Amino acid sequence: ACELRQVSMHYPDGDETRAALDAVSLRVAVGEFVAVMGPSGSGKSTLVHVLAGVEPATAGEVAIRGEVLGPQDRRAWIRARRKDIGVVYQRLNLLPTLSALENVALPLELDGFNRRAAASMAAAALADVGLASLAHRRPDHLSGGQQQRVAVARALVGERSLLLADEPSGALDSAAAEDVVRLLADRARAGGAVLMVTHDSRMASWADRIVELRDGRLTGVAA
Amino acid sequence: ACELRQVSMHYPDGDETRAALDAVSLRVAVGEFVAVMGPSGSGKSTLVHVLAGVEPATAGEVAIRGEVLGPQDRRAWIRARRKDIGVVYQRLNLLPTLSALENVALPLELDGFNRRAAASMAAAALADVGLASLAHRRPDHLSGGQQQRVAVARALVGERSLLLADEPSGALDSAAAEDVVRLLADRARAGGAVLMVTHDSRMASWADRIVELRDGRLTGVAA
Ligand SMILES: Nc1ncnc2c1ncn2[C@@H]1O[C@H](COP(=O)(O)OP(=O)(O)OP(=O)(O)O)[C@@H](O)[C@H]1O
Ligand SMILES: Nc1ncnc2c1ncn2[C@@H]1O[C@H](COP(=O)(O)OP(=O)(O)OP(=O)(O)O)[C@@H](O)[C@H]1O
Ligand SMILES: [Mg+2]
Ligand SMILES: [Mg+2]
Repeated sequence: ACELRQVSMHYPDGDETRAALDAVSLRVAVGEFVAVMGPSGSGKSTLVHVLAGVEPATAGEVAIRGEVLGPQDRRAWIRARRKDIGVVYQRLNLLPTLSALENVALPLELDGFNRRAAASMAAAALADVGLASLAHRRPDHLSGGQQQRVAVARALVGERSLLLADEPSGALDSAAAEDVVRLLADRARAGGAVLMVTHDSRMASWADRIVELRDGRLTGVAA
Repeated sequence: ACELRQVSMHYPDGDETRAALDAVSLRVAVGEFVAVMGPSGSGKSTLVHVLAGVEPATAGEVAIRGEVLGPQDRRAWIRARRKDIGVVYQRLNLLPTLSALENVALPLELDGFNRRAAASMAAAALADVGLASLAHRRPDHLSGGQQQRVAVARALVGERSLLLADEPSGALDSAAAEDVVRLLADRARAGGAVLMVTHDSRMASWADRIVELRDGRLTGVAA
């Protein structure tokens, strides 16, 4: 599970500061599937980045599986991202020199799985998103939606306890989008904690609970 | 206007070739707004790239404003992209070292407008997509949907006769997406030829005509 307690995130903006997140409190419990919606620029990706520890909160607390991790806990964050957190980034962040299979297998290898086991788990994850036949392609030879599905497979592989998905279906047709949200819902039912940012109300309808961000402030049931 | 006549596009795939486009014929007339839909991987971005001359067709003819432009007509394609074609790329392709305003102004400066005129037109285009206050930000300090709107503004600026938009609303909430499709529809009514790739049937419903790509083949009314 994960929790934000009164988390704020301020960016410098010229000689002012601007709050991308403003005193946000949110909890995603084990087995729960939470959707986060809100206008463009409202702070959704910032919320995901703070939960993944790739951007430091400027106030408040972030807890992963009950452990509070601050901006200075670099090692703990690296370990958490390696073992406990799967992320689909809005910009995907696939490695261009690796094949789809190698991209998906990498987190497992970093987590200690041997190459054969990692490759076999990665192949299964790619099959789950309909990309089995494209395992050996590099990202720049894949369509936008195929790249997005590789990023989804990479987040799902290894059944991490926390799954953060930042708009995982933006480039997908409705059939492929439904496959993705079904996989996320299955993860929650199997005991994961899943947070999905989406603009698509049909995707959000699969969640147990929907919260909204607006100008960095969260509305909806916090826990 | 623009036209594809029996256009094919083959990629090498290991020791085979695969058709991303298969004998596609399509015409977008002056003043017409055409939507292109289809599953992930069906060839939609390839169609846009061939119409913009950034990928060469392997068979068939591409005509921009009545002039047939082949893969070897490099200068003619460069001139067409500078003067006649505005493109929203699926991957956006914004320049990271330039501000939003500079990114939007660049096509105008390349087209011969002086700096002041280009900046003023760019500012108006950013205002049209709700980003007037973010004109001086660089892309990496913008949200995903804000970046997408900068790319839309850049394609709209200068009222080019052909507008190609490859999934221009994938990262936008429904209100911002509606603003974008309204701007595209306005361009067509003002005499542009507009082709929009989308997965969103509500966006597609604004078009005069919807065609579908499936495994590289086009169905629907070709002209
Ligand atoms: N450089 C390449 N080499 C080999 N195959 C490619 C290359 N680029 C694209 N493809 C393949 O061509 C097909 C069409 O790709 P395209 O990007 O046009 O699809 P699309 O309809 O835009 O998909 P999406 O909706 O996911 O963006 C896909 O199956 C893709 O894997
Ligand atoms: N490095 C930065 N410096 C300054 N402002 C930033 C920076 N990164 C993001 N912002 C601003 O913070 C706000 C929130 O950004 P964020 O990316 O979280 O929005 P979002 O809700 O994910 O939007 P979208 O739906 O468009 O992806 C935006 O207004 C954005 O311009
Ligand atoms: Mg975002
Ligand atoms: Mg595409």
